Amino acid sequence: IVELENVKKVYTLGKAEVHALRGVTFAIDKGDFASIVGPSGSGKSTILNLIGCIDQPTEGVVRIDGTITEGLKDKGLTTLRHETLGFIFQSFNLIPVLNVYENIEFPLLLGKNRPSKKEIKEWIEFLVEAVGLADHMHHKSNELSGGQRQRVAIARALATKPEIVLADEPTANLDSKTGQSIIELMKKMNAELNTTFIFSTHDRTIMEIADHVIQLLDGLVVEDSKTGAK
Amino acid sequence: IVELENVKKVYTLGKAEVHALRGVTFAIDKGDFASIVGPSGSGKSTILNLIGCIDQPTEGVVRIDGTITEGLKDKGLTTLRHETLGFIFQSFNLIPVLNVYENIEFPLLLGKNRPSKKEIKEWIEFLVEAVGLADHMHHKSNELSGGQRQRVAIARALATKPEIVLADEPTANLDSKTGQSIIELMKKMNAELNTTFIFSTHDRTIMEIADHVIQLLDGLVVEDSKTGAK
Ligand SMILES: Nc1ncnc2c1ncn2[C@@H]1O[C@H](COP(=O)(O)OP(=O)(O)OP(=O)(O)O)[C@@H](O)[C@H]1O
Ligand SMILES: Nc1ncnc2c1ncn2[C@@H]1O[C@H](COP(=O)(O)OP(=O)(O)OP(=O)(O)O)[C@@H](O)[C@H]1O
Ligand SMILES: [Mg+2]
Ligand SMILES: [Mg+2]
Repeated sequence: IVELENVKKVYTLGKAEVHALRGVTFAIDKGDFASIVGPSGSGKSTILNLIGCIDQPTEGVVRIDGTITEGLKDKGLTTLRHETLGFIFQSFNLIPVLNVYENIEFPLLLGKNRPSKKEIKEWIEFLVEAVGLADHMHHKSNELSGGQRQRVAIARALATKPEIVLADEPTANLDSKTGQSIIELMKKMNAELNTTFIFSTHDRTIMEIADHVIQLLDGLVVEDSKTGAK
Repeated sequence: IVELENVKKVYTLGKAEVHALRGVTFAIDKGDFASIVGPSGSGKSTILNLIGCIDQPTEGVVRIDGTITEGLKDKGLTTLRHETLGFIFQSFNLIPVLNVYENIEFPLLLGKNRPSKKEIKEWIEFLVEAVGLADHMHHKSNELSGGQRQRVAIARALATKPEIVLADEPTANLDSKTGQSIIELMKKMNAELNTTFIFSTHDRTIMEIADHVIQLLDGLVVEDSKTGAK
């Protein structure tokens, strides 16, 4: 469902160049619970940003559902982002003036074929409960703890039940018990809806539960192991 | 060196109240490598913000070096913050337009008794190397990965060689190898300079290496164990 072919990404900073990705090739199948692992600065977020159509590769091809992302105009990218992808950003990117409920509801208001108001409310309340924020539903995102904000970002990405969820370090600010319950929620969506998950993570629990692990070092794939475990 | 006596913190949100801390009492001795642990939302950052004089308790007393923080005027708080404390924020709080070197140098320019320009340069270059960012010294903080930004925030807090370092989830965005080298750097400062470290963390490595662990649950201390290990 996602293919990268010899993808390179170079950031130009003044006269210097940072080669974030030096030729990355891998394929993720629909329904994979995949994890990209590697040291800080190795290129994990850059890969997720390219798959998320937030950025374009300097060289190489990124395909989603067979469509090359580079050929898409703004309108095509926006449709892809709203209808196929869910993104949990490493720095959350919540809307500070909206409360927990409104932040999660936001992507649901953008879609074309919207569920009924009642269905939306029940689904959001389920998600808020599932990520442990029922007591904070009407609190603004800048009135929450770091891990509480992260969980709002997680619920928001799952709200549209996307085909592919890109999760950048989703448990970094969570204690192991809270993190475990979030991973179980994602595993459940993966099992019931065949949602594809692509993580960037240092969390051992996610690495162990993943059925596809891609090891990154200094902008290159050094290992790509797909296990039979599903 | 730090004492909390029956400290309470209530956030008022409209008509609702959030009791972040419900009566917290503990003491940290000079040179402790202390870790505050607990679930997301249990009050860890709130405690560090009170010790860091960024916020005041609703009730109860916070003492640093015997001085009650509530009695201090702005000037006294600023002096305490610049001369005694170093703070690594959960969301880093870097200055985006400054580069790595300038962010770390910033607190050194604020102090009264400044070391020589040459000493400052050597010390910052040592810290940049020690946190693994030598290749990025002149890159702006918004041109870095999440974990790289976190390491700039760490180096900045250590730059003034403060008596007390408050570290809020300092390894959340780091892979275990990079995290380990950061913890070793801090352990070295703790051993050589008798710097007191107070962590808020979910990182097992820090919890295991700490000689004083304070367990927090829903705004209350449920365990406070100081081991002989030094
Ligand atoms: N600015 C604020 N306004 C209102 N409530 C707040 C604010 N900051 C924190 N809180 C609430 O106070 C409680 C404690 O927050 P705190 O940030 O101290 O938790 P924490 O232990 O650091 O959590 P995490 O591990 O998720 O960072 C939480 O329930 C949170 O919702
Ligand atoms: N906006 C940018 N401008 C310039 N260089 C960048 C930018 N974003 C990232 N980089 C560089 O590209 C490289 C890869 O960054 P990336 O964010 O993908 O790493 P990462 O694996 O996600 O790291 P972390 O685990 O610390 O989040 C890093 O060396 C970083 O300095
Ligand atoms: Mg990253
Ligand atoms: Mg916190």
